[in-house]
Amino acid sequence: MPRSIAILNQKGGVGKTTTAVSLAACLALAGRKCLLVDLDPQGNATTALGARKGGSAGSYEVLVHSRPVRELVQSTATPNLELLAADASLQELERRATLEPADRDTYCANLQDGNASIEFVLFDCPPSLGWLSIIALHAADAFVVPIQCDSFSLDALESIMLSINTLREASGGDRNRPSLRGILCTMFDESFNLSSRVYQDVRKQYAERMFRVVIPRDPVVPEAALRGIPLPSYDPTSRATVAYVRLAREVLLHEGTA
Amino acid sequence: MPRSIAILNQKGGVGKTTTAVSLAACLALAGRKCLLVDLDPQGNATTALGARKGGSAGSYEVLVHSRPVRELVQSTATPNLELLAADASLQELERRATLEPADRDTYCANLQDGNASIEFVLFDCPPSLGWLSIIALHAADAFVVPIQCDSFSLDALESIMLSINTLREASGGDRNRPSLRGILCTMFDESFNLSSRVYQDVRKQYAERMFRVVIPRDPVVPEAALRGIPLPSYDPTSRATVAYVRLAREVLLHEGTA
Ligand SMILES: Nc1ncnc2c1ncn2[C@@H]1O[C@H](COP(=O)(O)OP(=O)(O)OP(=O)(O)O)[C@@H](O)[C@H]1O
Ligand SMILES: Nc1ncnc2c1ncn2[C@@H]1O[C@H](COP(=O)(O)OP(=O)(O)OP(=O)(O)O)[C@@H](O)[C@H]1O
Ligand SMILES: [Mg+2]
Ligand SMILES: [Mg+2]
Repeated sequence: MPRSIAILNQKGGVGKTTTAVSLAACLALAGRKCLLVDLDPQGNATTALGARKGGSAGSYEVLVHSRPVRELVQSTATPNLELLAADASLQELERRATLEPADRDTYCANLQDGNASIEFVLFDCPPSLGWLSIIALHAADAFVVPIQCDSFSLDALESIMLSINTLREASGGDRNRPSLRGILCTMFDESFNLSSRVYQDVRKQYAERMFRVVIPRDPVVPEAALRGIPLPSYDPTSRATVAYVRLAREVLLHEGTA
Repeated sequence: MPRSIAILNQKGGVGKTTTAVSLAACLALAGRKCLLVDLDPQGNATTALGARKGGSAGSYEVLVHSRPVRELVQSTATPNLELLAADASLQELERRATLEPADRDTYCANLQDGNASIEFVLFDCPPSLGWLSIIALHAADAFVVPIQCDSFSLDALESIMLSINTLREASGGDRNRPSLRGILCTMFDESFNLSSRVYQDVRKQYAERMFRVVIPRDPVVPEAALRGIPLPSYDPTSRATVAYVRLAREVLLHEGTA
C-alpha cells in the first residue's frame, strides 16, 4: 500500500521538481520501491531523469484515458525508481473550466491503480493551484511544500493552507488527508541575509511543520538535471545530496511511526 | 501610443516579476510614463511594488468586466510608474476550456484603452502558457523572455517559440507581432559553471536575439521585493540595478530606431 506524497507550491522555481526527483531517488537508493509521477505539462522531472517527454505514453493517458499505470511506467537508471512521464496533453486538464468530482475521483483511482508493489509515489506538480495540483492532492496521503525563503514564500504558504482547507471540506472524505508532511526550505543561500530572516519568519508561524533539514544552494544540483541523472547518483557526497538523504530519512522515520 | 511589452516564460522562478518591476521602474526613473499590468493571479508584482493585491480593483476587472483602466490604476511611490494590480479572480481566466477570439480581442482592447499618455506598458505573466500569457501576447507589441541559464532554459525557449508561431498564424493579424524584443539572462551566478555553459548554448541558437546585458545574481533583489520597493529605488547602485538600467537603455535604444 504505497504512501503517496504530492510536491506542491504554486510559486515558480522553488525546487518542486528537484525535491520530487531527489527525494524519490534517495528513497529508491535506500531500497524502497518508488514511482515518480510527473504531473507538470513542462515535464521537467521527466527530463531530469533522462527520459523523453511528450509522445503518447504518460501520466495524461493514465489519468484521463484510464490506461494502466503498469503499461506506461518506465524504469530509470536508478534501481527501484520508476517514472510515469509527463506530456504536453496535461495542459488540457489544467485548462478546464470545471473538474467534476466524479472525473476527479476516476483520475485519482487511475493514478493509484496497479501500484501494489510500490512503497512511495511522489507527484511533481506544476507552478499553479490548478486542476493538476488538485488531482495530486486528492490522490495523495500527504504533501510537501518546498519554499525558497524569499519575499513571496509566506504569501504562497498562506494561499496553500487556505486551498487545502477548502479542498478537505469539499472532498467530504478524511478531514486529515492530505496531511502536510512538511515545509522544506530549498536552495538556501547563507550569503543572502534575507534567507535567514525569512526562515525565522516562517518558523514563527509554521515551526513544527517544517522539516529539520534545510537544502543548501549547490552548483551540483542544476548540473545533475542537465545530465539527466538524479542528484544522489550524480554526486553522492554533494552538500545538497547529503541534505536530501536526510530528508528521505525524516520521511522514512515518519512512516515508521505512522 | 504606448509600446507594450509582455514579460513571458512558462518556467517558474526565472525572474519575470523581477524584470517586469525593475524594468518598469528604470524606465519610469528615466522619465518615461510606465504602466505595469500584473496578470499573475499570485500578484507578486503587486506585492513587490508595495501595493495590496486581491480586492475588486484589478486587471481582471479591466479585462473581463470592461472597467476603465484609468479608474483602477494606482500610482506608486515611483514617479511615472503606475500599477494595474492583480487579484485572485484572474485564476478564473486561466481555467477556461477555450478563449473565444472575440472575447480575447475584447479583453486586449480593454487593456489598451485609456493609455494614451502612457509610453510603456509592461505585462507580468504567470508561469504558464495559458490564457493569461496568451492575452498578454495578443495585447503586446513585443515580448521579453527572462531565462535562468539552467538545465530547463533551452527547452522552455523552444516551447515559447513554437507557441509564438502558432499564435501569430492564428491571430491573422500582423505576422511580426508580437516581436521578440529579447532573451534576458537573469540571476546569473558566475560561481555556477553550468550558467556559462548554458549561456553559450543559448547563444548558439539565439545569439542576435539575446540582450547584451546579463542580470547578475544579487542579494539586494529579494530584499527590495520584501520591502515592497522597486530595485532601482531601493538600491540605485547595486549590481543588479546597474544591469537593469542597462536593460532599460537597450529597450529605449530599440524604440528610438523603431
Ligand atoms: N539546492 C539547489 N541548489 C542550486 N540550484 C537548485 C537547487 N534546487 C533547485 N535548483 C535549481 O533551481 C531551478 C528551479 O528548480 P526546480 O525546477 O526544481 O523548481 P520548480 O519549483 O520545480 O520550478 P517550476 O515552478 O517551474 O516547476 C533549477 O534550475 C534547479 O536545478
Ligand atoms: N538577479 C537576482 N538576484 C537574486 N535574486 C533574484 C534575482 N532576480 C530574481 N531573484 C529572486 O528570485 C526569485 C524568483 O524571481 P521572480 O519571482 O521574479 O521570478 P518569476 O519568474 O516571476 O517567478 P514565477 O514563475 O513564480 O512568477 C525571487 O525571490 C526574486 O527576488
Ligand atoms: Mg518543476
Ligand atoms: Mg512572477
